Amino acid sequence: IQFTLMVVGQSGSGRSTFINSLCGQQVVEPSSTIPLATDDSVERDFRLREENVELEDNEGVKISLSIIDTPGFGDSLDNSSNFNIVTDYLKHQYDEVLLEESRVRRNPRFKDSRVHAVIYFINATGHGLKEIDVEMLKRLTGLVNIIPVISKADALTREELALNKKLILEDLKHYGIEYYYFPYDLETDDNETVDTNSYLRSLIPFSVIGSNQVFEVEGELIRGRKYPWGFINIEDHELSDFVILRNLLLISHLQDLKDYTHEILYEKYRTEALSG
Amino acid sequence: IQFTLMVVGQSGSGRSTFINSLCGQQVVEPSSTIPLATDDSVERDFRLREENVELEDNEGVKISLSIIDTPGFGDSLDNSSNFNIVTDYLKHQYDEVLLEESRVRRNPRFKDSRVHAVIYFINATGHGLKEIDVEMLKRLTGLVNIIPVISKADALTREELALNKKLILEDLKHYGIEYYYFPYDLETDDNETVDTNSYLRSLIPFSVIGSNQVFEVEGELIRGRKYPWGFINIEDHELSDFVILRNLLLISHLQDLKDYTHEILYEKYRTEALSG
Ligand SMILES: Nc1nc2c(ncn2[C@@H]2O[C@H](COP(=O)(O)OP(=O)(O)O)[C@@H](O)[C@H]2O)c(=O)[nH]1
Ligand SMILES: Nc1nc2c(ncn2[C@@H]2O[C@H](COP(=O)(O)OP(=O)(O)O)[C@@H](O)[C@H]2O)c(=O)[nH]1
Repeated sequence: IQFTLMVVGQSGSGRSTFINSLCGQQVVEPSSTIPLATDDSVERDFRLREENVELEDNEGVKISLSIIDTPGFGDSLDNSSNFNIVTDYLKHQYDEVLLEESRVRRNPRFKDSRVHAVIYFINATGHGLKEIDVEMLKRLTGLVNIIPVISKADALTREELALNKKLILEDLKHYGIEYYYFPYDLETDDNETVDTNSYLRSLIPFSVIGSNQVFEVEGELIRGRKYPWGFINIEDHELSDFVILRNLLLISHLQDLKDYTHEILYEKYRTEALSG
Repeated sequence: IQFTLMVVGQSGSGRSTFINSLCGQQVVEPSSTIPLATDDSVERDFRLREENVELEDNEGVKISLSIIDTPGFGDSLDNSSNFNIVTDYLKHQYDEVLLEESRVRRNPRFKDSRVHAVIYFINATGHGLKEIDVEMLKRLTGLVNIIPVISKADALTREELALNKKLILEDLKHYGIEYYYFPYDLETDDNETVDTNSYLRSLIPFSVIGSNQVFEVEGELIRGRKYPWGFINIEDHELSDFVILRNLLLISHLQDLKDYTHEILYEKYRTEALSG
């Protein structure tokens, strides 16, 4: 199965670590090698970066995962040019499909690179969304499935996590940001689907803790963060929504996200492109 | 004694919490009430805010502390106008003293509002300094005592803390940022002064953990952060440099910072201003 994710967030928000944790392997080098802007340039180069991983789940199902990363996002003094780089990329993948669909002779080796979900990393500030987040999310709305995520959830006490989730959700709604809302149909879906989707909806924004370090704890290998005051297993679902997020992305909602992208978001883009 | 600090850092970096922790009392409201930019404005208002606190140390010495806070710093899409607001304020206080010094009839109620140190809050990203930090720090260099601080040190494992200190220090030196370097004279200062100052110099940037919550632990009131995986006492000097920083600011180096401001930094400003 092919699946494409984009991970958007500012430097240091934990994107690379999240990608490695998601895939259970070192996909991205800890990005401490990003060069700093030279003294006389106001704008640092913001470029997209792609990684490809082959994953296999417990039942032997193989997933060919493409991940688009955004090192340098929001790093400049003036970040207004960052947004187009992201949206142009997303639209370009739609344009490629549009073009391919209109060909008389199809290209048998055509690669569908449409992004099925954007994992949007939000820093918890205690003040809701920052302006750069609002502006980027507005431009992503209606273009791609948005999954808002609070990074570094281990820097938050339980009350701070609840407060930040509440403030961010309020801002998302206030600014009309259309995040993926795990749609279900009370009439046609079974109880389990309805329950699962309404539960997932209630968690938004998802809290995430990531780690590049694996520890041996009582004979088991555990990906975690070791502090002088305690140890955190990133797969402990009481401490973050990481496992829930990974499961929905790679198992339970992978096909839903692809279908929504193709049947709703791409269709909308196609209609506007062909009529406009 | 009168002492003026400025705390510079982006929203959510923990400035208000640090100020409250430093003063041992609620000086600043947790700033979750900062309004978000309206949809059509690209620039949010960045304004300085002043708080005044009366502190008394163990020996009954009273300190009249002024704190200039920077809510909204770095919050806009384009932050290049933020820097002037900060530097204009600092220069204005020097101008006021310059003016007062040149008066024939002194104003007996003249209030010297020069800033004796800027506590500069740096977010630990694993990639050294961000562009906004480099640009602001360059403009503060030679104008005011700079004390670089890593905020939220409890979000860092011990290795991450060491790495971030190293990367930030390298960037500070690379960009020629003149932070307060705890000067000592091997010839005239006693051993203790030399040892203390070289030790403090070795800690830069200082790591800080702040908290607005006080807990009762075995009959004692402890300011700390309570996580499901452990409890952090912000005054535990093994976990952060908070206590060391507080002591140098309010006790051991208060007068040094004032003297350096008046005898070196203000003198330099005065010379440049009077010579043209
Ligand atoms: N506290 C905490 N730190 C994290 C977490 N994930 C990553 N980090 C640290 O944050 C820093 C930046 O992470 P990185 O993945 O390189 O961020 P990126 O620049 O967004 O790709 C590194 O020092 C990571 O170890 C997390 O979940 N919690
Ligand atoms: N993990 C951690 N969180 C902190 C620390 N200091 C403050 N915070 C939290 O960070 C958020 C923003 O803090 P605040 O002081 O309002 O930041 P300001 O916007 O810079 O004034 C609040 O939720 C604080 O509880 C700290 O040392 N460690």
